[in-house]
Amino acid sequence: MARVVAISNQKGGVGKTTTTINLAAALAARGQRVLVVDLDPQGNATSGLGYPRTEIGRGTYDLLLDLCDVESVLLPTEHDGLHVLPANRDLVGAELDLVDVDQRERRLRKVLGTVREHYDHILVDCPPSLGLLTINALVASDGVLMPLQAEYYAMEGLGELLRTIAAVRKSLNPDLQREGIVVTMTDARNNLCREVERQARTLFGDGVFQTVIPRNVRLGEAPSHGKPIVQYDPRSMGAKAYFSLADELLARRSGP
Amino acid sequence: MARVVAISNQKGGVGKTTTTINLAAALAARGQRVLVVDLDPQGNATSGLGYPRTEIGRGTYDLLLDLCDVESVLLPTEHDGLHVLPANRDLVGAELDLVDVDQRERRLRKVLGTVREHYDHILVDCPPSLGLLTINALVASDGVLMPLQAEYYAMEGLGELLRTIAAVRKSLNPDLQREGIVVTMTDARNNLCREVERQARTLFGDGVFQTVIPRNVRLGEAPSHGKPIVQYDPRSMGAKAYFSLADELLARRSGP
Ligand SMILES: Nc1ncnc2c1ncn2[C@@H]1O[C@H](COP(=O)(O)OP(=O)(O)OP(=O)(O)O)[C@@H](O)[C@H]1O
Ligand SMILES: Nc1ncnc2c1ncn2[C@@H]1O[C@H](COP(=O)(O)OP(=O)(O)OP(=O)(O)O)[C@@H](O)[C@H]1O
Ligand SMILES: [Mg+2]
Ligand SMILES: [Mg+2]
Repeated sequence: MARVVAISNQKGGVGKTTTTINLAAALAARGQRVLVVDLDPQGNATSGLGYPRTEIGRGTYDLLLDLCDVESVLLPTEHDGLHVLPANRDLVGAELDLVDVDQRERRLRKVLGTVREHYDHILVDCPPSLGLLTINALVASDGVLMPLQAEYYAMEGLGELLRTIAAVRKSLNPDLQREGIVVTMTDARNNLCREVERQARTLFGDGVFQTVIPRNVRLGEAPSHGKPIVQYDPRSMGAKAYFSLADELLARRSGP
Repeated sequence: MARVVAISNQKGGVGKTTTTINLAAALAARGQRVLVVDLDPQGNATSGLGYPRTEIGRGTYDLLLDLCDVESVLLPTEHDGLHVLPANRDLVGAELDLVDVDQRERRLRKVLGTVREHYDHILVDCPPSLGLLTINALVASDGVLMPLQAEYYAMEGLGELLRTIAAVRKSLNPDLQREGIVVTMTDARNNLCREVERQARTLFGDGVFQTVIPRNVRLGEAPSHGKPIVQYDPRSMGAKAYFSLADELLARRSGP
C-alpha cells in the first residue's frame, strides 16, 4: 500500500518539481514502484518526465472532475517502475470549477484510493499556492515534504505552510504528518544559505532531512532533455543528493 | 497620471518581487513618484520594503473587498517618493471571497482609480498563478512586465501567460499592452542561460528589454535587511542592472 506524499510550498521556485521528479526517479532506481501526480497547472513535472504539454490529452483535471478513470490517464516513463498522472491545460481552471463540487477537497483522495495498492510511493507535485489544488493534495496525503530554498523569502513563507498543514490535519485529514523539510539550491560558500540552513535546523531539528540539495547546473539542464537527473547525469552532485535523499527517506520509514 | 504595470509570471521564483521592489526604488531614485501594490498573499514585496508581515493591519485584501479606503492602507518607505499598499494575511482567502462579488475582476482597477493622479508609476507585484488576483492586476494595468528567469521551465510557461494577457485584453481591458520581458538571474557563463536569452530575443525581438538582470548574491541578501538593493548596496551588479532597467523603461515611455 503506497504512502502518499505531497511536495508542497506556496513560495515559488523553491524546487518542488525538481524534488518530485528526481526523488521519484531515485526511489524507482532503488527498486521501488513510484507514481508521480502532477497537480500544478504549469505541468512542469509532466514535461520534466518527457511528455510535452501539447501531447497530453486527459490529465489530472479530468480525474478531479470525475470525467474519466485513472487507467485512461496513467502514463509510463523511461524509468522502470515510475509512472505519472500528467497535468493537462484544463487544470488552470480546476480551482474555479471545483468550487461548487460536493466534497471538493477530497476529490484527489478518492482518485488515488483506486491505485494505492499498485505502488510503494505516490508523490504529488503541488502548485505555488495554498488554494484548492494544494488542499486536495494535503487531504490525499500521509505526509508533506517541504522543499526550503536556502534564501530569505523562503523562510518567511514556512510559517503559513505549517499553519495550513495543521488546519488540514484538524478538519480534513487527521493522519497528515510532516514528512520533513529538505533544504534546496544551497551553496555552502554563501553566508545566507548557511544561515537559512542553520535557522531551519535550530527551529525544526530532526524535522529537517540531513541530506541537503546543492545548487547544481545539471539539475537545471535535465528538464530540457525531459529526463530526471539520475538518467541525465547519474554522476552529478544533483543525482548523488537525490539518491541520498531517497535512501534517507526509506531509512526513516523503516526506522527504529 | 500614473502608468500602472503588473509584474506577472505564473512560474514561481522568477524574480517578480525582486523586480517590483528594485525597479520601483530605482525609479524613485530618478525622482519619479512610485507606488508598489503587493497583491501576493506571501507579502514578500511588503517585507522586502521593510514592513514585517506581523506589523500589517489593513492591506490590499481590505481594498479589494471594499472594507476601507486607500488612505487608511497606504504606507511610506525609507525611500522618498516610494509608497506601498501592503499585503495582509487575509489576502490568502481573497480569491474565494471574491468569487461572488459583483465585477470581481475590476476591484483593483476601481481602487487604483482613486490614486493614479498622485504617482508617475504604479507597480503591482503578482502571485505565481493566473487566478483572480493576477486577473485583477491585469485588468487594472496599462502594461505587463514579465520577468523571465534564464531557466528551461520558465520559457515553457511564457505561452500560457501571453494567452492570458490576450484573453484579458479581448474581454476585460482593451488597453492592456506588453511592457516587455526582462531576463532575470542570468549567468553569462552558463549555456542554458545564454540559450534562454537567445530564444527569447529571437521570438520576441524588441519585446525583450536590452537590460538583463544577472544572478547577484547581494540581491538575495537585500530583503533580509528590508531594503531595496539601491539602498542596501548601490554599487552592486544588481543595483546597476535595476538602474539600467529603470532608465530603459523611462526611455521607452518617452521614446520616438
Ligand atoms: N538544486 C538545484 N540546482 C540548480 N537548479 C535548480 C535546483 N533545483 C531546482 N533548480 C531549477 O530552479 C528552477 C526552480 O525549480 P522548480 O521549478 O523545481 O521549483 P518549483 O518550486 O517547482 O517552482 P514552482 O513554484 O513554479 O512550481 C527550475 O528552473 C529548476 O530547474
Ligand atoms: N538576480 C538575482 N540574483 C540573485 N538572487 C535573486 C535574483 N532575483 C531574485 N533573487 C532571489 O531569488 C528568489 C526568488 O525571487 P523572487 O522572490 O523575487 O521571485 P518571485 O517570482 O517573486 O517568486 P514568487 O513566485 O514566489 O512570487 C528570492 O529569494 C530572491 O531573493
Ligand atoms: Mg513546480
Ligand atoms: Mg514574489
